Amino acid sequence: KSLYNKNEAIASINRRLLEEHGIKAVDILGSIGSGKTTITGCMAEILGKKKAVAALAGDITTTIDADRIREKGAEVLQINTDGGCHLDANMVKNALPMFDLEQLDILLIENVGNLICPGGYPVGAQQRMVVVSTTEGPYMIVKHPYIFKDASVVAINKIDLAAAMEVDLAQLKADALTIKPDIRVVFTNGRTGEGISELIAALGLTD
Amino acid sequence: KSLYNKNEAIASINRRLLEEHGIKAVDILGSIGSGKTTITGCMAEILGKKKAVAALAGDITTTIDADRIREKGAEVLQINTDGGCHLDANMVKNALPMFDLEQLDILLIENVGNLICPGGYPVGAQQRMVVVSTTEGPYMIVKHPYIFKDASVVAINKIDLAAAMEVDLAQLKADALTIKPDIRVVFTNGRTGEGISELIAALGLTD
Ligand SMILES: Nc1nc2c(ncn2[C@@H]2O[C@H](COP(=O)(O)OP(=O)(O)OP(=O)(O)O)[C@@H](O)[C@H]2O)c(=O)[nH]1
Ligand SMILES: Nc1nc2c(ncn2[C@@H]2O[C@H](COP(=O)(O)OP(=O)(O)OP(=O)(O)O)[C@@H](O)[C@H]2O)c(=O)[nH]1
Ligand SMILES: [Mg+2]
Ligand SMILES: [Mg+2]
Repeated sequence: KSLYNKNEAIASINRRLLEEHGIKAVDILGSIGSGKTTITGCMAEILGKKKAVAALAGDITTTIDADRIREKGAEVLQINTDGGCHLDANMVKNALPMFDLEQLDILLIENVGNLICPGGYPVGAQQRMVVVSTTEGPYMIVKHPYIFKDASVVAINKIDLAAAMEVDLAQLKADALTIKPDIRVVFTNGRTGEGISELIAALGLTD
Repeated sequence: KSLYNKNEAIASINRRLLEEHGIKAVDILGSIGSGKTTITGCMAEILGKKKAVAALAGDITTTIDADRIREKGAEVLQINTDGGCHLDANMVKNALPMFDLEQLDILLIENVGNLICPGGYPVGAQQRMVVVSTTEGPYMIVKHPYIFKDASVVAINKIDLAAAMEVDLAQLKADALTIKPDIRVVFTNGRTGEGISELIAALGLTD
């Protein structure tokens, strides 16, 4: 409980710092391999045409995700937790000074692949997005209600495999709206880019 | 650290109790929707023909998984963590007396969907199996080395979707063997049952 409060305090500091510099930040959550990095890269590429976009990639180990997002043109910093199951506000606080906050418009924060733990640790982003994948089956949303309660957007990704998985997209959308009636639901294919512009709009990043 | 030691102590009690009753127990780990429940159900159905099989299903909420495994003929208990990201030894300790340990031969324990947190919390099973899915992409094994270090078997599931995902099965197997050279790798299709008999053998459950 006190760890949580301490994290909240640092998250508030981060939030204020980002707001003072007019930087829009999104905390991107989702289970392993749901498509966070692919989607972050797609968004960075599109937004990067007109804005200064940077990203933080959180993983237990390796720089695979940071490298992949960097290929899409954004400035990226990799944070390795070495075992920790979520990013926390302190890790993000230490990373922020690495960027030119004067120039920065948008910060995309890819959290560690985990649909549970990051829920309890806000990092100071103004909003959170959850990326789920049709390949996880039909139950992942109803089984993990808490993570959606703090999210403004959910991307239902890998729609190209919904048929093969026998997953009902309309039902998944309904599941999300049941948990959080005002959540914005966007269907995406991270590989083709389908739905990514709609996702950017849902996140209020278009301006 | 002290939480971990306390858990270890209870895990040892569970381990001894299971061994005294000649019960083989497997802790089944894997990310959300990787196929744990499907595979547990398949194994329960096959093993149930000749042995007394029971299962524990761990989830944040709902009894969906316990219900699905029960349909396959095993006696099942659902454990809800209400937010906790892993089963712990104490939860399992409280569940064990619910079963007729005199009669029981095999206990399959499906852990909460999470490729990180359960790693640090043994529950007292003699062995651990990790279920990964080709739909998670090519990097999930190299990015999560710690969870494999304590596992004796890894099931690489949803092989039917490897081609669509452009995932190299041989590379995934090599990734696992690099982390743990003596781990047994089995390719499975939870839906068709392909590889399940081989998995049962790899787990030493055939007798
Ligand atoms: N078929 C299909 N594959 C996709 C889609 N989006 C992403 N992928 C693939 O899914 C795999 C995992 O995608 P990532 O973007 O790495 O997923 P992630 O959520 O960042 O994974 P972690 O950070 O490791 O938890 C990769 O092989 C991607 O190419 C999609 O819409 N359809
Ligand atoms: N295509 C395909 N689908 C599979 C396979 N195995 C399981 N599934 C499907 O994948 C989805 C998720 O499977 P589950 O067994 O519920 O996965 P899980 O690991 O128990 O998920 P959680 O307990 O919720 O973390 C379901 O729709 C299954 O029918 C497989 O080999 N191929
Ligand atoms: Mg990623
Ligand atoms: Mg399950």
